[in-house]
Amino acid sequence: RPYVIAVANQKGGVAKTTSVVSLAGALVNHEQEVLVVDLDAQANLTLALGKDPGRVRGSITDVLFNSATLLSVSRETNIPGLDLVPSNAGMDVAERFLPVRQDYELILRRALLGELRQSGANPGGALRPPTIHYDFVLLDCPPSMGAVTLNALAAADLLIIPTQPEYFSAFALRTMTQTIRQVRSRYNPELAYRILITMFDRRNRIHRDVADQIRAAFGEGVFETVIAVDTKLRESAVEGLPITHHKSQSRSALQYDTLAQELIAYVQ
Amino acid sequence: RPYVIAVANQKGGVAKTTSVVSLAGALVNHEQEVLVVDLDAQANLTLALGKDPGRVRGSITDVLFNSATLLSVSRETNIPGLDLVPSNAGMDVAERFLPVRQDYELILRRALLGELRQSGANPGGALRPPTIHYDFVLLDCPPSMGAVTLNALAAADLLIIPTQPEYFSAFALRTMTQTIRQVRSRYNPELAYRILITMFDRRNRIHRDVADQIRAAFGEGVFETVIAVDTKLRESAVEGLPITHHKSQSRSALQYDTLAQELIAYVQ
Ligand SMILES: Nc1ncnc2c1ncn2[C@@H]1O[C@H](COP(=O)(O)OP(=O)(O)OP(=O)(O)O)[C@@H](O)[C@H]1O
Ligand SMILES: Nc1ncnc2c1ncn2[C@@H]1O[C@H](COP(=O)(O)OP(=O)(O)OP(=O)(O)O)[C@@H](O)[C@H]1O
Ligand SMILES: [Mg+2]
Ligand SMILES: [Mg+2]
Repeated sequence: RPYVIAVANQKGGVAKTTSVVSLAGALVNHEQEVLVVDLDAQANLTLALGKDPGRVRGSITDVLFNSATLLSVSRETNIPGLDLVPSNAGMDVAERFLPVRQDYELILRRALLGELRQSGANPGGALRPPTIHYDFVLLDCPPSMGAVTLNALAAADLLIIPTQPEYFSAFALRTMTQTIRQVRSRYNPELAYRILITMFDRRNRIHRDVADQIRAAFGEGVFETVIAVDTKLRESAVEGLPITHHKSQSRSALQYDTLAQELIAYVQ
Repeated sequence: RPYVIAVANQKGGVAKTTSVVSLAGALVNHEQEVLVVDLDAQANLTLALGKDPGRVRGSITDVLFNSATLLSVSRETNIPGLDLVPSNAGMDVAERFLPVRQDYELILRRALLGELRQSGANPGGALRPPTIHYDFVLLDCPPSMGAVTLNALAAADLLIIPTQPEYFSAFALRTMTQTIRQVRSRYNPELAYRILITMFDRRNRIHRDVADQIRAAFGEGVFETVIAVDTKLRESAVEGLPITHHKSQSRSALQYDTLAQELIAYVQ
């Protein structure tokens, strides 16, 4: 059954999208079948995989608003083993119109459970469409704690919280841990979380201090792997490729690969 | 009458909050009376001016939801001439509940026009409370294009769009210009805009290329002043002071000061 990971943080610009696309590339290199889902109206994940959000036909909007199946709007990317559910401007009104539906928080969870979880076994023996088997599903969230991110948290096995080692980002961890408690009590008791320190500049005293404070406060809740500042990540975004497939020997590609290994060990 | 500036960009982490607090500090140094308004549930502007969002009594939530006046929830900061309307966790539900009100897009504009604009003249001669006269009002927006940011755009004379010279940020300019067109046709025909290049690292080829592309595409619509990467800005956030009052001779303090001069010349 796919292991579902939400990548979220209310703080903007902490490398949520960069982490989804890079981690997905690294997981594929470890023979994992991966589906990434772009839940952000900005559609940066769609862009980071070389697609033009203005030209996609089916998207996550259809799943959230028109009961489309995830498989019907997913498509291949340039990377074998990596599929994408894109986003587009239709998501602009999601925060406003999603909450009017009954059990709106569970729409994504039901779409995931209904489709992908069953695709493994074939109980009835009936002729089923050739189902795709994913090992991991990664959800890229917008920088907010609204209805869309709530859907992702209700659907996830694990929440990864990318965090820049800076003051505003560290402060956002307070909100994130409160939200996790609420999601656990209402929708998803099994939700686990891990903090990922990103864009780390070891020459910067503030970065070293804040990273130490985060580890002191959260202990096991922080990945061992730290992602350093690496301008090659900016370049790979322009190329429409994960860093692992654009500059595979770069420092950040190797760091996201270490993260993938740490994650696979954690999941097993 | 106060000149109202919204600082907004759907892209997260582009120095919206840092620009509001730094520009406000620079304007105060030019004998301008300034009110800054925190419209973000993250409450980073409130934090950046040394206040704990968890302990504020009145906030922008009261203005948007309970018809409180801006002046009733504004307060002094450590900086003479700089007042703050803080934010708090109450703003978490704003995107969901604001749109149910009639003319929700104009709530902030009416609060600004109703109070601050009249505070100059005193037509009826009646005994009015000692009004405060602001030269500038700066609105710090969350990283989204929802109901809260719409309120700010409907109320503003000028929209400043902080932009990192990177791929995802540059892509966000497409959405921003579409939104400006909509706001002009429906709520605020006079809305002007200026792009501010932030966090610029001149050693980085991508930064130089993207900055050139933005200037080529937007010409006059881009401030001359560019804000470079400067770790002292991170330090001033921790201190709860604008960079102009924490490290007044730093490169970024001087750059935000140049920006303030460019802005004052533009307004006159
Ligand atoms: N380790 C890194 N080193 C250098 N640049 C990075 C790194 N990680 C991300 N970036 C760049 O920083 C910017 C912010 O990253 P990204 O857009 O992935 O963050 P985000 O959290 O998804 O933002 P948003 O809140 O807008 O969704 C991007 O321009 C990205 O290319
Ligand atoms: N010129 C700069 N040089 C170095 N660091 C900066 C600069 N400007 C801002 N920062 C830092 O970058 C981070 C992002 O800035 P900031 O939080 O102001 O952006 P924002 O657009 O308000 O983010 P959000 O979208 O979450 O509201 C902060 O940690 C801030 O201290
Ligand atoms: Mg993103
Ligand atoms: Mg901000």
